[in-house]
This record gives sequence, structure tokens and C-alpha cells, in this order.
Amino acid sequence: VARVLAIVNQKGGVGKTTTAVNLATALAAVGKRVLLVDFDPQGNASTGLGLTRQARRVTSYDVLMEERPIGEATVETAIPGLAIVPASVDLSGAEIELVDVPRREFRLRNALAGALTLYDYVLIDCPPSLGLLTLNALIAAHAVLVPLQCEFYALEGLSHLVRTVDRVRRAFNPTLDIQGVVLTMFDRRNNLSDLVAADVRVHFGAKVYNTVIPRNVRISEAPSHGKPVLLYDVRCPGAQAYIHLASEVLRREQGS
Amino acid sequence: VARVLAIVNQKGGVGKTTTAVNLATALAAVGKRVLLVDFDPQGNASTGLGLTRQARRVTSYDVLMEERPIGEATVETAIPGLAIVPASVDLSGAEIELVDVPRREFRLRNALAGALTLYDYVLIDCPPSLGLLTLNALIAAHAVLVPLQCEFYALEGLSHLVRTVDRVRRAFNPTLDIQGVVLTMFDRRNNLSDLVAADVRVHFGAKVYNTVIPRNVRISEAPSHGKPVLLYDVRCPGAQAYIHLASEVLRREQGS
Ligand SMILES: Nc1ncnc2c1ncn2[C@@H]1O[C@H](COP(=O)(O)OP(=O)(O)OP(=O)(O)O)[C@@H](O)[C@H]1O
Ligand SMILES: Nc1ncnc2c1ncn2[C@@H]1O[C@H](COP(=O)(O)OP(=O)(O)OP(=O)(O)O)[C@@H](O)[C@H]1O
Ligand SMILES: [Mg+2]
Ligand SMILES: [Mg+2]
Repeated sequence: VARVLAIVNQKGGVGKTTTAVNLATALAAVGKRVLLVDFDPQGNASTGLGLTRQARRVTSYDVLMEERPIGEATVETAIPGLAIVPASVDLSGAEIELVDVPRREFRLRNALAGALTLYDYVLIDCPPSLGLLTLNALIAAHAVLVPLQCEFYALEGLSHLVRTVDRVRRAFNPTLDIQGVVLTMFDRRNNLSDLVAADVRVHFGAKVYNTVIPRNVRISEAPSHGKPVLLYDVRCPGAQAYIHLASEVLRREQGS
Repeated sequence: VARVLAIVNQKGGVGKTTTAVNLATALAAVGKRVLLVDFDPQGNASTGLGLTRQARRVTSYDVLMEERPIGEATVETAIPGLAIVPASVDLSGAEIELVDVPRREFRLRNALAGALTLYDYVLIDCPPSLGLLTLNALIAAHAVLVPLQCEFYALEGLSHLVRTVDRVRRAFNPTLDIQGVVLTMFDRRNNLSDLVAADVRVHFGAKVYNTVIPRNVRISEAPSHGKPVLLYDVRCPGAQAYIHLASEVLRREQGS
């Protein structure tokens, strides 16, 4: 049965989509069957994997709100073993539409049930908020990965994120846990990166992955070619870091 | 009567808070009386202006949901002429709490009415979404400033943002307009920045400010000292860019 990993951080622009797309690709590259659920109305993960507008006919909005079977929304990507449920801008209305729907928090978990036997991993790319979309992802997930940009503002929201995960575990999903925090956009030339990284390791200790994702321009170029950086330039430092992260995630998975 | 500017972009991490804090400071530095409303549950703008936890006793949540008078939530900052309405994490619940409140879209506009005679400018720092909080800001505003990171993913959500501003203008706020798009984190060494900047100028033409904010590490260091970069290091390229942006905003304001 598939393990479901939610990629979550309400701070914007910290590398959630980049981590979801490249970690999913790296897991598929080592033979895992992976489904990526694009749960962000901007649809960046769908773009990062090269999906055209036409390929987004049935989306995560339809699965969540219209109860379309997840199989109907699933699209194969150019990467063998990696499929995606694309997102559309309709999703930005879902937060408000969901408010008075019964069992509104469980809709994604229920929708994914049909996919769990087909995949080894399901990754969910979340929007930058802790609203009903991210709540649905936390309730559907077994574990949470938190990308954290090595910047001062990025530290601010961490305690609220941890409290939210704790509340979801107690109220809805007893096995939910933060598997790890991945430091992103680490810039060796910049003192601030070291200070933030040191601070995070004090608070999160062993939860911080050893793999640190460096700031690497090839990572930000890849989406304009509709490719994960692993395909765009596998030898670059960014791609290598995501390959190492995948093996670290798999090691931690064996422990759970 | 004060002009209200909303700093909006649903894409995360594009420089909304950095623009709000530093533009507000630059406007105050040239003698304008400025109020910054922190409307993001992360409270980054409050931190960026050096507010301690204790100074955030009455917040934008209380003004929005409990109808506390805005004067009770306003705190003077270390910058002469610049005051702030701080944010707290309670705000992240407001999106859901607002759904069945009557005239939910007009609450911020109504709350600000009491402040408009005291200031020349009110700036609203918005969260990375187009939900009820940003909707409130768009209805309270006279003009919108859109910070845009020079990255590929940042282009994706622009058409949705423009459509949302158009819908708000037609349905709620007939004078609302996008005053301009400000390119942020521009990196001269990186081709991608040029490509994105060129693309934005094709779509937005003269709406794109001439001032481009360079990627500058001093900008990202300043918040850890609780200061805008104009105070932290006024001679650095980042601070100089925000000073130029302020004079460009003032020129455009004279035209409106
Ligand atoms: N390690 C890196 N080096 C350089 N650029 C990066 C790196 N990681 C991400 N980026 C770029 O930084 C920007 C933000 O990353 P991304 O969009 O993945 O963050 P996000 O958390 O998903 O944002 P949002 O909160 O809007 O969903 C993107 O333009 C991306 O290409
Ligand atoms: N011109 C710049 N040069 C270098 N770093 C910058 C620049 N502008 C912003 N930053 C840094 O980039 C990060 C993102 O900026 P900021 O937090 O202002 O974006 P935002 O759009 O407000 O994010 P969110 O969507 O989470 O509200 C911050 O850590 C900030 O310090
Ligand atoms: Mg994203
Ligand atoms: Mg912000």
C-alpha cells in the first residue's frame, strides 16, 4: 500500500513544488511507482513536469469537489513510473466551497483510497497556507516533509506549522508525523544560510535531513523546459542533492 | 485622504513583505505619513519592522473579526512617520471564520475608514493566496502593486491575478487598478532573470516600473535585525532600489 507524503510549508516560495517534483522524479528513477498530486491552484508542479493545458482536463479540483475517481484525473508524465494529478485554478475556490461540505477534511483521503494499491509513493504538493486544502493533505498523509528556505523570515512560521501537525495528529490522523525538514536554497557564500541552518538544527535536531539543497540556477531554469532538474541537467549540484535526498527519505521510510 | 495600496501576488516568496516594509519606509523617509497593515498570518512585516511579541497585543485579526477600532491596533515603529497594524497567527483562521459573516468582503475597507484622514498612504501586505483576506485588501484598496520574482514559476499565476483584480473592480470597487508590477530578486548573472523580465514587459508594458529590485543579500539580512534595509544599510543596491521605487510610485500617484 502506498505511503502518502505531504510537502507542506505555509511560507511562500521555500521550494515546496521544486522538492515535490524532483523528489518524485528521483523516487521513480530508482524504480518506485509514484503519484504526484498537484494541490496548489497555481499548478506549478503540473508545469514543472511538462503538462500542457490540454493534459489538465480532469484535475485535483474535480477529484476533491466533484468526486471524480482519481484514476480519471491521473496523467502519465515523461518520466517512467511517475504519474500526476494536475491542478487548475478552480482549486483556489475550493477553500471557500469546502467550508459547509460534510466531512470536508477527509475528502482527499477518501479520494486517494482508490490509488493506494497502484503506487509505492503518493506525494502532495501543497499551497502556501494552512487552510482547508493543506488540512486535507495532512489528513490524507502518513508523513510530512517540510522544505525550509535558509532565510530569516522562513523561521517565523515553523512553530505554527508544528502545532498544526500536532493538532491534526490528535484530532484526525494518529500516525501523522513530520518525517523531516529539508534545507533549501542554501547559499555557501552567504552567512545567513549558515545561521538559519544552525538555528533549525537546534530546534529540529535529527529531523533535519543531512542532504541540503544548494541554491542552483539550473533548478530554477528547469521548469521553463517543462522538466525536473534531474532530466534537465542530472550532473548539476541541485539534481545530485535531490537524488541524495531521495535515498535519505527511503532510509527513513524503512524505519517507519 | 489616504491612498490605500495593496501589495498582492498569490505566488509565494516573491517579495511582497520586503516590498511592503521597504516601500513604506521610503515613503515615510520623504515625509509621508504611512500606515502598514500586516495582513499575513505569518506576521513577517511586523517582524521586519522590529515589533516584539508584546507589541502585537491588538492585531489586524481583532480589527477584522472583533471590529476593534484601527487606532487601538496601530503601533508606532522605529521609523518616524511609519505606523503598523501588526498581524498574529489568529489571522490564519479568519479565512474560514469570515465565510458566513455578512458583508465579509467589506470588513477591512470599513475598518480602515477611521484611519484614512490620519495618513497619506496605507499599505497592505497580503498573504500568498487569493482568498478572503486578499479579497478584503483588494476591496479596501485604491491601487494594487504586484511584486514579481524574476523566475519562471512566478509568471504562471499572473493572468489569474489580473482576472481577479478585474472581477473585484466590476463587482465591488470601481476605481481599483493595478498601478504597477515591480520586478524583484533580479540577478544580473542569470539569463533567466532577463528572459522573465522581457516576458513581463511584453504583457504589462508601461505598467512595469522602471525600477528593478536586484537580488541583494543585505535585503535578506535586514529582517533578522528587525530593520528595513533602508535602515540596515541605506547605501546597498537593494535599499537604493526601494528609494527609487518610492519616487516612481509617487510620480504615478500624482497621475491618478
Ligand atoms: N535550490 C534552488 N536553487 C535555485 N532556485 C530554486 C531552488 N529551489 C527552488 N528554486 C526556485 O525558487 C522559486 C520558489 O520555489 P518553489 O516555487 O518550488 O517554492 P514553493 O514553496 O513551491 O512556492 P509557493 O509557496 O508559491 O508554492 C522557484 O522559482 C524555483 O524555481
Ligand atoms: N531583492 C531581494 N534580494 C534578496 N533577497 C530577497 C529580496 N527580496 C526578498 N528577499 C528575501 O526572499 C524571501 C522572500 O521574500 P518575502 O518574504 O518578502 O516574500 P513574500 O512574497 O512576502 O513571501 P510570502 O508569499 O511568504 O508572503 C525573504 O527571505 C526575503 O528576505
Ligand atoms: Mg509551490
Ligand atoms: Mg510575505
